[in-house]
Amino acid sequence: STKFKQLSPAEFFYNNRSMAGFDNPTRAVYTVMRELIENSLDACDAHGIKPLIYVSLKRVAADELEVLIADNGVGVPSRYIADAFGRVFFGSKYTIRQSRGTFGLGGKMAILYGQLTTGEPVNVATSIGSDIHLVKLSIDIKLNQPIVHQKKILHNPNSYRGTTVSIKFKGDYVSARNRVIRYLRMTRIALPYASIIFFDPENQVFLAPALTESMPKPPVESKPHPYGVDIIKVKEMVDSSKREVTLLKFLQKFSRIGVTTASRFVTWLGLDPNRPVKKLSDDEIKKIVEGFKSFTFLPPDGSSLSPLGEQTIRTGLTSEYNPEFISVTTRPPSAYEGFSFIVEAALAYGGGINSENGSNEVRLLRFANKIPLIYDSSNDVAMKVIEEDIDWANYGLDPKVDPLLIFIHIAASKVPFKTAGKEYVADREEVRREIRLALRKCARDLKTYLSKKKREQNFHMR
Amino acid sequence: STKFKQLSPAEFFYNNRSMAGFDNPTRAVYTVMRELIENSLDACDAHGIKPLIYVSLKRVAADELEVLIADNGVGVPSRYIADAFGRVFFGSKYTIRQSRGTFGLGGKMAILYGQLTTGEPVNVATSIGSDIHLVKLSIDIKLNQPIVHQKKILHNPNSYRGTTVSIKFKGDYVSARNRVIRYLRMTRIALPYASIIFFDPENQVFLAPALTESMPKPPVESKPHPYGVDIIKVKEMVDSSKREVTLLKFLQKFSRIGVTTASRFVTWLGLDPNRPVKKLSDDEIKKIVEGFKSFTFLPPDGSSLSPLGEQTIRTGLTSEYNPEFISVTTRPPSAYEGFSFIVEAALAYGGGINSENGSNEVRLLRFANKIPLIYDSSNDVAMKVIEEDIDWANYGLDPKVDPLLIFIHIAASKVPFKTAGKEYVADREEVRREIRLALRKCARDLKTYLSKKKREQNFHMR
Ligand SMILES: Nc1ncnc2c1ncn2[C@@H]1O[C@H](COP(=O)(O)OP(=O)(O)OP(=O)(O)O)[C@@H](O)[C@H]1O
Ligand SMILES: Nc1ncnc2c1ncn2[C@@H]1O[C@H](COP(=O)(O)OP(=O)(O)OP(=O)(O)O)[C@@H](O)[C@H]1O
Ligand SMILES: [Mg+2]
Ligand SMILES: [Mg+2]
Repeated sequence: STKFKQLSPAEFFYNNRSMAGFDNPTRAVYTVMRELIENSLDACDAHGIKPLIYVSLKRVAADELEVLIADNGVGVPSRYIADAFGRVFFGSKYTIRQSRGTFGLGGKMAILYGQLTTGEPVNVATSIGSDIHLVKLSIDIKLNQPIVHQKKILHNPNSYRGTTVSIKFKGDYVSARNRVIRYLRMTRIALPYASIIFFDPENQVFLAPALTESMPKPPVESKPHPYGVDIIKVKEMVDSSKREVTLLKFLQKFSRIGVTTASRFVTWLGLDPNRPVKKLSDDEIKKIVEGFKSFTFLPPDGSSLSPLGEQTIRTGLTSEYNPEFISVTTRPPSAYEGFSFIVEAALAYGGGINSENGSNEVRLLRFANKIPLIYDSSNDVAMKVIEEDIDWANYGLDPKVDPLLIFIHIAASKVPFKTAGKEYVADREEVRREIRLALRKCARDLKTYLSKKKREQNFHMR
Repeated sequence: STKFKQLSPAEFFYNNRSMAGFDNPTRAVYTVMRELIENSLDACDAHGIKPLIYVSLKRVAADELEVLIADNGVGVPSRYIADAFGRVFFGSKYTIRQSRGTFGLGGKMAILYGQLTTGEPVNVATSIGSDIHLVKLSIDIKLNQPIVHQKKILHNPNSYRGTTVSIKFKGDYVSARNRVIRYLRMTRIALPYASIIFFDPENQVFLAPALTESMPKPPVESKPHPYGVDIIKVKEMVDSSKREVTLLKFLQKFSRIGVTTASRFVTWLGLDPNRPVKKLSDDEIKKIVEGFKSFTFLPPDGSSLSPLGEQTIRTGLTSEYNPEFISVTTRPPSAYEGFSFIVEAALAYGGGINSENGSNEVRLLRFANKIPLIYDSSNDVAMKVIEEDIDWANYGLDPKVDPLLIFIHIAASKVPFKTAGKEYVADREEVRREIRLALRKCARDLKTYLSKKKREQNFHMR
């Protein structure tokens, strides 16, 4: 007879760790590094702290590594430390605000991978400025909860604030090295205000001191934008509303809906503004959700987002590639499923970008929420736009042959990642459209530049 | 101050539905269809039932569809119906045995997608041969549990057995149609013993009656194979062992370890066979896991697997493509992480496969546990083998230019899928190696055939 069973979230990702970027011992090194670095960067720049991050990766046995990462971030409050590092789907980044973290999974997967390859617990030291808390823990997979092996509290006379995480795990650093370095170089492009120091197992140092003094101000949490919000979301918001809340009041829980817009929307839909929202029927909720898709609301205001900005993109591309010409386009904020996002695109041409690429492949540099994306580019929504939506010949360009580099950054309060390992971005229509519009604008600018350059060259030749 | 939160599994996949194959309204149609069909096929061929599956997809409003699927499978026992269809990470396929289902997620995602696009609950009718149970339910996302709207029990005078599921959801069938039909055609190649009838929204019928009378016998649950088992897995098995179980007895819980092999292994490791396994230290467990990787055990016996078999592959490829020549290779059973798997590969050449492909792309037909894989082939482990591991020139072949079709089937007690939508298989070293060896053998056979053919042609020309 058939055995039915319930799996915990930790069991699911332990069973299916390839989904989270732990496909093999080489990929595991990359994933452990990037998950820890992204946690440290979030702990800094989401709180207006200029990141100073130290990472060391040491060889402790034949195929065994130990990673140690130390940041100057905001720290973890003591009552949350064990769950933050020991419970899958537990985290602080489930808000409507741009951050690298989004799943409440990454740190736990790195710890879990250490546990399954070496049996060793993770060591965490953290402080929010008061006492320093040291915790040694492992993950109870069946129950999806932390097992605390040891706890210690230290006084903090210098008010140190930040987090240190140390994990022993098996992995192949030699095969992973190029990708790890590429990740760090790409991070440098996106984050000129961050200092990252990396000591690798061969005692090589990757030193990336901050290039700029100032930092963009952190994004702030926003309300959901009405565009693309679905029935489940609206029902959740109705459930969490007080009993007396009217439809008119309820609509103002959405971004860009003030009392005037709310009244116009309710009138347009033919509903009663004073109706208690908890009394709405399923059909009326469906009508509201349909209306959200077709009514013209102001677009999102972008305050929950943190784009790179044209200056950072130009500086980064120039320092890495020294191109002859760069066209940058920043799209206005858009939304999908109620989440706002901004696409920034650039085309870099010539200079240090040479066309004897040999491989006849598109040169594509992808970022999402300032995270470098290195794997699985062929299925990324950006690659679909490049290969299916842009008529490059129309601009006199061929991205597979010309000395051309394509740069895409998606800054979103939720990035529609296709994998739990954040390898690539899903083919979401609203996102695809914004990338398409951004690249067409960049291509037009590049075409203009190249025609002008050609005319000048022809002029000189006479 | 930072808000920490716990997400339920339903909330996680509701937030990140692109990961489960619900990227956009076109992909959603494909995913709903394939998740329901795979559930019905599992309910049949895992239980020795010749599948007879009826699927209809009707248009009920402008962009709203209703899918109805009816199978003659084993049915769902009444006490499990609500959780089977209403609780994420709940299912009957968490065993060491080949099945299409593996996550306890697919059916729930289809239901959830219907719920978020239409607000409608799912209707399920099922019987294991006694009463017929009708259940109308929706999913409580926050609590990850079913909300039963209505329940009914009907008498079953004809002992009907099987399951019917009906979901209303929004989707773009017109854009999805080609992929849905391709999925059905590929299913036909793999399952000559199944009858599938599909009525689409345009009143077209896809009729695929069974081509063969006999069915392969269902795979049986097996113990884990020692090769590749990790520390967490061993500790779990130790925890669930009775207190008096010795190390010698414990080792026999693994496939291919009888008392003789267990003694040899314990002696080789230098441990005491009579030691109560619960008294092993962490270091000793680690030593056992390391030993499992290097000790020579008999390979898995394949009884938990259900490969297609050379005959089915030849028949299927012949009926679809009528090639001039087919070479088929079936690798012996192998293992990773304790799970056994078999790779079957084929190269089909010429005949109905023409080389004016135009697109200069590899023709690759992928299956995993008899499931057709249609999306994201570029990152699939099979494509990595084809593009990086096989020196095609060595065999006088060029898969991008020649009239060549590459067929890969991975039959596994756990397929290392990279995505929750089962789009492609992760780059797992043991799996990559087996595909590589299988394709090299096929390539050698094809090379031999082509040389022989060329010699014969040269002979005739004299
Ligand atoms: N270095 C750090 N400094 C401060 N807080 C941290 C640090 N590392 C982890 N945390 C906290 O632990 C939580 C869980 O981290 P984890 O990486 O598991 O998930 P996440 O970052 O929220 O999402 P994702 O799975 O996308 O990475 C974070 O949300 C954050 O609150
Ligand atoms: N048509 C059906 N006939 C019999 N049992 C079914 C049927 N559909 C679903 N089930 C039962 O419901 C369970 C949950 O199905 P669901 O699709 O959510 O997960 P799964 O098939 O186990 O795994 P996966 O997420 O990989 O599809 C199944 O394990 C099976 O026991
Ligand atoms: Mg994280
Ligand atoms: Mg299923």
